[in-house]
Amino acid sequence: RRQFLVVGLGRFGVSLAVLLEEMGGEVLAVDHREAAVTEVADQVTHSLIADTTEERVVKDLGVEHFDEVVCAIGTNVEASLMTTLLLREFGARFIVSKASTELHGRLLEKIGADRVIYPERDMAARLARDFFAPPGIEELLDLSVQHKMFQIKAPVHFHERSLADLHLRARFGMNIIAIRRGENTIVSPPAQEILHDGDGLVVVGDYDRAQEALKNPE
Amino acid sequence: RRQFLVVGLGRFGVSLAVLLEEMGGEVLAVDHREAAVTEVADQVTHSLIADTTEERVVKDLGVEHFDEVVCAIGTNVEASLMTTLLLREFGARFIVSKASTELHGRLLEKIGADRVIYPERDMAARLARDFFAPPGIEELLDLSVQHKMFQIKAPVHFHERSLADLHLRARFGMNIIAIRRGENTIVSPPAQEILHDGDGLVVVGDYDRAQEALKNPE
Ligand SMILES: Nc1ncnc2c1ncn2[C@@H]1O[C@H](COP(=O)(O)OP(=O)(O)OP(=O)(O)O)[C@@H](O)[C@H]1O
Ligand SMILES: Nc1ncnc2c1ncn2[C@@H]1O[C@H](COP(=O)(O)OP(=O)(O)OP(=O)(O)O)[C@@H](O)[C@H]1O
Repeated sequence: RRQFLVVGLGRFGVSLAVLLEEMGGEVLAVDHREAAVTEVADQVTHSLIADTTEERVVKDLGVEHFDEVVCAIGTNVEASLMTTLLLREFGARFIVSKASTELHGRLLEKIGADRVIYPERDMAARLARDFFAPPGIEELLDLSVQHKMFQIKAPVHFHERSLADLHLRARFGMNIIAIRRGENTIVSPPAQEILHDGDGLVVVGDYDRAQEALKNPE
Repeated sequence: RRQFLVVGLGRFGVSLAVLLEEMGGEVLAVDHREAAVTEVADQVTHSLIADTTEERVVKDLGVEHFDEVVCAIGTNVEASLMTTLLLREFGARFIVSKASTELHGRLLEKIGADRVIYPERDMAARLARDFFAPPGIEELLDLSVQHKMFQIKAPVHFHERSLADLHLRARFGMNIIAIRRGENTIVSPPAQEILHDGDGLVVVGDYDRAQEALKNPE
């Protein structure tokens, strides 16, 4: 079984510790607040009340035995930095640390975190993208600066017509990656595939030209 | 310009308010802590120190004029619920509220939030998936239960060979959606495209069979 150490049991730390156990991992969850440890104790393999800014505590954790170590202390930047440094010094193989600000993140990288994550900033970016996505277009992934992957509902003027017949790539630069139809997903659909009402089209292309395709009944 | 109201200027609220302005929106940022408002005042169009659990305050905000309203109050569940209810009662068009736990989220839905978001839980899920993704495979998106989209580096036994020659779909069920080569991305590559050292392959398929393809030098 994969071994994980999660230090700091706030909203993020608790979600992570419980999820890693559910996925089959073995988790040691640590926090200096008794209430935080009691909340997860019956959902993880091991739990411990301890202050991870103390050298002796981190030394006794045996951090080198864990596949991944996560420092999920956020608001208390000093505790986050001290803990991350001690995890590095006592031989953790891979450290992921949560940062509250860009400056906090840069400090964590300097002292040896292998990966820094920003839950609030990333959610803000995703929400802002959703707000500005054009109507009718559900943003899925940025493949590159020019190529966005998104989903649209097949507009009425696509119904009962084949992909070949619609010439979507030539006319609108739209590459159809998959068709979502009810419970099924047809990946890399053949050119003669007929589109139906309710089909979700997973597309790689450009928003503006796709919006043209949505509007344009020939 | 799109109009946004962001209430609650913690890490998430601040990131969101600033980002929406950068993307061209007009933001009113509100918090009952003066320090929180001062931090963003010069990066948003409007800012206000006020307690949004007071009816008179929400009434005077004119919430019906905003395209989207976001309640980013997290730890203080009571303030989050009272604010969300008042936003709904005074005619907000679309309300997004942040939740700290599943129960908090269910309460927010009951009282009228149009969308509930969980930044910590979502980041925990993403990190747990990365930890359990097989080596050499970078998870990108779940297209459906059976179809994962992921990226692999073209292994050495793929170099200088064409996609047609490798028969990746027939042999390993791998649909090549795009090739990432340096600064360029080739979407829906033609069958005669030759793969080179350093190519990133964006694939839709199954992890186990893709791992077989990575190992198998014919
Ligand atoms: N020195 C320490 N040793 C162990 N645990 C600590 C220490 N300092 C803080 N913690 C714990 O880390 C957890 C998360 O810290 P904090 O609340 O500062 O971050 P947060 O970013 O607000 O969390 P989240 O956003 O995940 O709810 C808390 O449960 C806290 O008790
Ligand atoms: N009644 C209220 N009126 C206005 N602002 C409020 C009210 N109650 C709380 N806030 C503000 O909301 C902001 C975020 O709240 P809180 O710190 O409880 O959430 P959080 O989930 O920890 O935030 P984050 O994770 O984004 O840092 C704080 O800046 C706080 O001052």
